[in-house]
Amino acid sequence: FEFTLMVVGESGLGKSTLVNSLFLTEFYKQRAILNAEERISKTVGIERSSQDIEEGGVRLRLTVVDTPGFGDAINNTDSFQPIITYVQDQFEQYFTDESGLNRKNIVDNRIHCCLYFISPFGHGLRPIDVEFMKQMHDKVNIIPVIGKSDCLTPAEIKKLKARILDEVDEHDIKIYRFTDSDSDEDEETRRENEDLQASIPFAIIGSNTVVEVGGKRVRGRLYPWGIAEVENPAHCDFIKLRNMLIRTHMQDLKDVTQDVHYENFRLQKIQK
Amino acid sequence: FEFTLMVVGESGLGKSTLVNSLFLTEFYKQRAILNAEERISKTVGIERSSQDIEEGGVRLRLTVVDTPGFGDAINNTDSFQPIITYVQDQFEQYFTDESGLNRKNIVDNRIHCCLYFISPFGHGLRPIDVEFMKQMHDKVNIIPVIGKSDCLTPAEIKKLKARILDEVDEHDIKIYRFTDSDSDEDEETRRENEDLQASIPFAIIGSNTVVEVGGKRVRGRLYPWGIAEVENPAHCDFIKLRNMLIRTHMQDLKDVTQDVHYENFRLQKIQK
Ligand SMILES: Nc1nc2c(ncn2[C@@H]2O[C@H](COP(=O)(O)OP(=O)(O)O)[C@@H](O)[C@H]2O)c(=O)[nH]1
Ligand SMILES: Nc1nc2c(ncn2[C@@H]2O[C@H](COP(=O)(O)OP(=O)(O)O)[C@@H](O)[C@H]2O)c(=O)[nH]1
Repeated sequence: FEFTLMVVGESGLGKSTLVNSLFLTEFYKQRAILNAEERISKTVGIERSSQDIEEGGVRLRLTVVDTPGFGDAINNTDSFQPIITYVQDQFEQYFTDESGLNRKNIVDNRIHCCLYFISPFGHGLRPIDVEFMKQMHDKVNIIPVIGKSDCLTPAEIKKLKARILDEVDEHDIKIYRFTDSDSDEDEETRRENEDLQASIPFAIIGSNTVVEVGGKRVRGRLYPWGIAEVENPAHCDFIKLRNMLIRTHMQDLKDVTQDVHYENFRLQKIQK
Repeated sequence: FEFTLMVVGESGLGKSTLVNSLFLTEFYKQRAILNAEERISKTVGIERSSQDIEEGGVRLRLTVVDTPGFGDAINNTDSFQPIITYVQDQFEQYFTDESGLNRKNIVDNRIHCCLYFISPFGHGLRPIDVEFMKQMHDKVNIIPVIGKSDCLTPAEIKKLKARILDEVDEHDIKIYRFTDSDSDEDEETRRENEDLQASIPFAIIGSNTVVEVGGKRVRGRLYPWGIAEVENPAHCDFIKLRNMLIRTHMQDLKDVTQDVHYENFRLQKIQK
């Protein structure tokens, strides 16, 4: 079973910590932190790294595509093209492979899900957020998340989520949907999906450190005023994101990639 | 007594909340939050607002200069010029006025202090931070602060401060100094100044809301895991910043502006 996750957002929004937290693994063992000078001169990079992991008894080859440099420069106009090109190159490759002789062993490197990190400091979406999602929503499943949500009080999270959703509508941005009006799912699944849909964008806390809370060891962030717990649903939506990505919606993310985004690409290609 | 404070940093770093917290006043009563579309098209603005306040029995005409739009666009190359121009225009005006007939009633609109907000999400200084400070350190007293420091654990604050100071040295950036090696200050003042110097950049939490902690009403941020208190020195450097700005260093900030930055400008002007 293969799955490719792309993670996009400016540096420092907690992306690599989140990926490590999601899969309880060190996807990013050694990261050179670029200093400001290095970041001025670099353009956006695309970095893939794959690991075999086991989730709920299922062996999974998980690939994470990172986009270092996105949004970090003084002028970020060129932030988008390398990412768009990369996503389309995977479609090109798949198209070539599936028209070829050896279709049985086709490798699927297409991006099945793009977690787009929104800063918790914004008053809503920033220009770069709008621009990225408008350019990418017809090419990949976008799931927006609010990174480092432990910077926000519950009231602020509620307000920010509402504002982001308004702006997504205003700009006709199509993000991945959990609910399907014509679906034949059972009552419980439908309620779970509505709950997921109502939680978008997910407010996420990530942590690689374990702290002790009430005699239990949990992943969290230790502040002088208390401990923000990653897996406490009263603190953030981490558990919801993790469950939907790994347990309930992984297959649907792949199906939508195949039936909608790739199909879109394929039709445009054969029409030319 | 007049004092002009400029506040610079990208939107959402808590600047207006800090200004309101510092002077226990509503400098920013009604702020239109620009949506992403409006922010794409706007260039950096310069907004002045003045209030008469009383601090420690002294009446003070405090002017705050805000720089909305700084760092918010996709391309921020033009973020600096409007601010540099504004600072220099105040020097021009003062130069003209002090060479004029009516020197007694000269109005001093020069920027006496620039609080530069650094994001707590950076791994250090970002390209825009370096660029701004390199362009401005010879024109205005820069005091760097880390905004929204309640997003950082004590260990992270320590690490970030050290990294920022290293980068400031690396880039030969001259920020405002609290300690003066040839000063004739008394022992207690010298120790206070060394403590201030050692706390740079100040890690700041700001809040306009009052919460109850142990029976006391304090300004803070109420999280599910605890209350981050603005005026608790164990939580952030707000009290240090406030004391040095209002009680101990306001006069020195004005003196350095007159004797160093303005003098610099004046010499360059008469040499042309
Ligand atoms: N406040 C807060 N800090 C976090 C969170 N997740 C990670 N961090 C810290 O933020 C810093 C940068 O995180 P990192 O995952 O490297 O960010 P990236 O640049 O987006 O990949 C590290 O010091 C983390 O400990 C979070 O959820 N909340
Ligand atoms: N986490 C955190 N949030 C803050 C802090 N100060 C202000 N905020 C919140 O951040 C949002 C934006 O603050 P504001 O002062 O308007 O930011 P500005 O755009 O830099 O002027 C508001 O919802 C504030 O309540 C702080 O110290 N920490």
